[in-house]
Amino acid sequence: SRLEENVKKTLSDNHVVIYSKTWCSYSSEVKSLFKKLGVQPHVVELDQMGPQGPQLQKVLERLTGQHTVPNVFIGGKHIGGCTDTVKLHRKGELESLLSDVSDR
Amino acid sequence: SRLEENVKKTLSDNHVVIYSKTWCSYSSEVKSLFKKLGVQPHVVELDQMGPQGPQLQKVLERLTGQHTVPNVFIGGKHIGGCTDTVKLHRKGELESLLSDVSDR
Ligand SMILES: N[C@@H](CCC(=O)N[C@@H](CS)C(=O)NCC(=O)O)C(=O)O
Ligand SMILES: N[C@@H](CCC(=O)N[C@@H](CS)C(=O)NCC(=O)O)C(=O)O
Ligand code: FES
Repeated sequence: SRLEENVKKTLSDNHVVIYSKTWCSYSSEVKSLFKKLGVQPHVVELDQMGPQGPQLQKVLERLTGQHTVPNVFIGGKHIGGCTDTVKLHRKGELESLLSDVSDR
Repeated sequence: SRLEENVKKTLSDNHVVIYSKTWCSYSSEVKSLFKKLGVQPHVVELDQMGPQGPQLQKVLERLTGQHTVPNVFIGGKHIGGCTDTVKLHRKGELESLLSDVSDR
């Protein structure tokens, strides 16, 4: 589908992608974690896209098995949600994943 | 207003009240914290009340200054949101507040 192609293009064009909702504290947590690490993630706010939002959320579920937000990708690879991302950070693995995909 | 009277009655009838949303992880965190402490909170899921949900959220904002969920009350007293409640718990103050209002 065209929406699925959109997602794949977004994931290949951007090192860090976060599918988020503006009102969601878990989404905010993950966005500020990346900022703290000096990374500028590409954020897609699903609640600000009208009817496309829920459709996108469905596409993401098809692609990743995850229907919740935040939905985090690094270098096109599905990382998970807020808890998963924070866990990786505590293990020190997040920063290595980030250095793998960018030139920093 | 009648909705405001409803809230006041709910707060006086129940030791612990949580205004919540079913999809919200911060709300889930606070609900399970109380369960872990052996407390059965009175939970009001604002997203399951049709148009009354947003109206209730407005009443709560008038009463507490807080427009977000979760919105937590102990013994009728406004505690705050998830972060505030977790903070109180870490300081050991949550359990004393709880023992003040109940017979446990
Ligand atoms: N453990 C997951 C929880 C994800 C979750 O439950 N997200 C909620 C919002 S906090 C959600 O997507 N609810 C359904 C929705 O908003 O469509 C994480 O850390 O990201
Ligand atoms: N620091 C606050 C954050 C509260 C917050 O931002 N809540 C979000 C959901 S996680 C909210 O109410 N957003 C607006 C809404 O859902 O109406 C807390 O710990 O409770
Ligand atoms: S909506 Fe509350 S934490 Fe996501």
